[in-house]
Amino acid sequence: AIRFDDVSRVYGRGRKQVRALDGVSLPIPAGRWTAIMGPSGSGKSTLLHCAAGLDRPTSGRVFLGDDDLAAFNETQLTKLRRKRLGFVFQSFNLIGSLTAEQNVSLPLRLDGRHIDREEVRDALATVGLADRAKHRPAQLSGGQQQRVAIARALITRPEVLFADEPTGALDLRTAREILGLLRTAVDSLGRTVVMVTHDPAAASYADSVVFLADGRVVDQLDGALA
Amino acid sequence: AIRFDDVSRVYGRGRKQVRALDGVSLPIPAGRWTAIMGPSGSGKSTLLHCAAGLDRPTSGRVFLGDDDLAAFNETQLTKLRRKRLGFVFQSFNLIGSLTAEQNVSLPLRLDGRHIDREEVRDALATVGLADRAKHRPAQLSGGQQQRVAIARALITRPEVLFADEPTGALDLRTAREILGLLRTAVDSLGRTVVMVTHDPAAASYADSVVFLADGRVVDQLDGALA
Ligand SMILES: Nc1ncnc2c1ncn2[C@@H]1O[C@H](COP(=O)(O)OP(=O)(O)OP(=O)(O)O)[C@@H](O)[C@H]1O
Ligand SMILES: Nc1ncnc2c1ncn2[C@@H]1O[C@H](COP(=O)(O)OP(=O)(O)OP(=O)(O)O)[C@@H](O)[C@H]1O
Ligand SMILES: [Mg+2]
Ligand SMILES: [Mg+2]
Repeated sequence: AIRFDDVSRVYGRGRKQVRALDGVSLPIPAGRWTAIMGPSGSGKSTLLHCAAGLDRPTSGRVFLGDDDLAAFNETQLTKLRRKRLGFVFQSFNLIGSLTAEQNVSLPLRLDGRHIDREEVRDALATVGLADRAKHRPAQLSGGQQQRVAIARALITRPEVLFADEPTGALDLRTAREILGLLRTAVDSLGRTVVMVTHDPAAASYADSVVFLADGRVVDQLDGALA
Repeated sequence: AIRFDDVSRVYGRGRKQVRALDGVSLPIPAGRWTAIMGPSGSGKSTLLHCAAGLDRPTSGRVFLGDDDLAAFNETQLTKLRRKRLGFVFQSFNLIGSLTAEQNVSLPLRLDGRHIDREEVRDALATVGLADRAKHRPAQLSGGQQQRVAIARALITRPEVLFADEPTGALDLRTAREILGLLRTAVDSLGRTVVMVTHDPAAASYADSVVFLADGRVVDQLDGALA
């Protein structure tokens, strides 16, 4: 499980100061799917980055299980992320010079694991891109790039998957397929999913929904929204 | 008005060949709002790029008014775009080293026009970012970056606005504000809008909706969808 304990994240000083997170305390249970919603600029991506150790809070603490992330140095955080976490970035962050197949196998390579070509091909097939393995990101549409990013985040079978608007570039039907994939990961494999979305249909797949506004948790809904 | 006359756009050869557009013939009327929907990878962005002269079709012709875009060289196409067209890219394409304000005034600068600071500030205020004029794209959230891209495309008061999923990174309320802005541009200023979207709520703002699948026009709906 993940726990936020009075976390703030502040940028700049004086007049230009921006409080992306403003005293967030929040438990995110393991083995369940939590959705995070809120207006543009309300701190959703910042929350996800702090939860995954990609960004350090200005004050407060983030716990992954019993571990306080502040106790880890950069190298330990990177190792922890490679072993236990998966991340789908809002802007995909694919490597332009690598093919779709190479992008998907990158987390395995970085973690020093064996790369099973069959497994990588299956991951691409699961997101509907079996025939695009050899294409680079620039040769793929926006939604196809997003699906490569999703396959890359799932390839290491992470305990916790963080996904920042993972269906933002997808049509309704493709989005449903991806959301069904995540639902199976939670229900039959016991994974934890933390998903930022502004799409109520996507949020309806989650077990609970947290609402942010101006960097604060303003509401929480449990049980299916649908 | 814009007209597609049996336009195809093909990438690669042999086994790796991809037909992004496959014989598209389509009138897009002036002074109205046309939405384009379709599955991920169906050719929506490619259609928009060909319509705006950012990409050349493999076969067939694209007309802007009475002009066949094939008759223009690169320099003439660039001039035409700067004077008459606005484009909101699916991946925003903001310049990372420029502030939000500088990004918005860039099209004016490129077209050799006078830059009125007040007008640029107003454009940012219209999209809810008056207080972020001095921030660079990396300091803005995904939705904020998208709104800067929208303000940039509107600043030159273009005859035709092409927008590739302009509300893809926005929450419902912010999206409605932006869509209302475009509706006003069409209704009271007589502009033409061509918008790619996979969001039925966004498509309901349009006057008609064209559906693509595998690079072909498969359906068209006229009148409000709502
Ligand atoms: N340079 C390229 N080389 C090969 N294929 C390409 C290239 N650019 C685009 N394509 C392919 O052309 C097809 C249409 O792409 P396009 O970007 O127009 O799709 P789209 O409808 O906008 O999809 P999305 O909703 O995912 O953004 C896709 O299958 C895409 O992979
Ligand atoms: N480096 C930075 N400097 C200043 N402000 C920043 C920086 N990075 C993020 N911010 C601000 O922090 C706030 C929260 O950003 P965040 O990316 O978490 O929003 P978000 O909820 O994900 O929004 P969206 O739905 O638009 O993606 C925003 O106002 C953003 O502009
Ligand atoms: Mg975000
Ligand atoms: Mg596209």
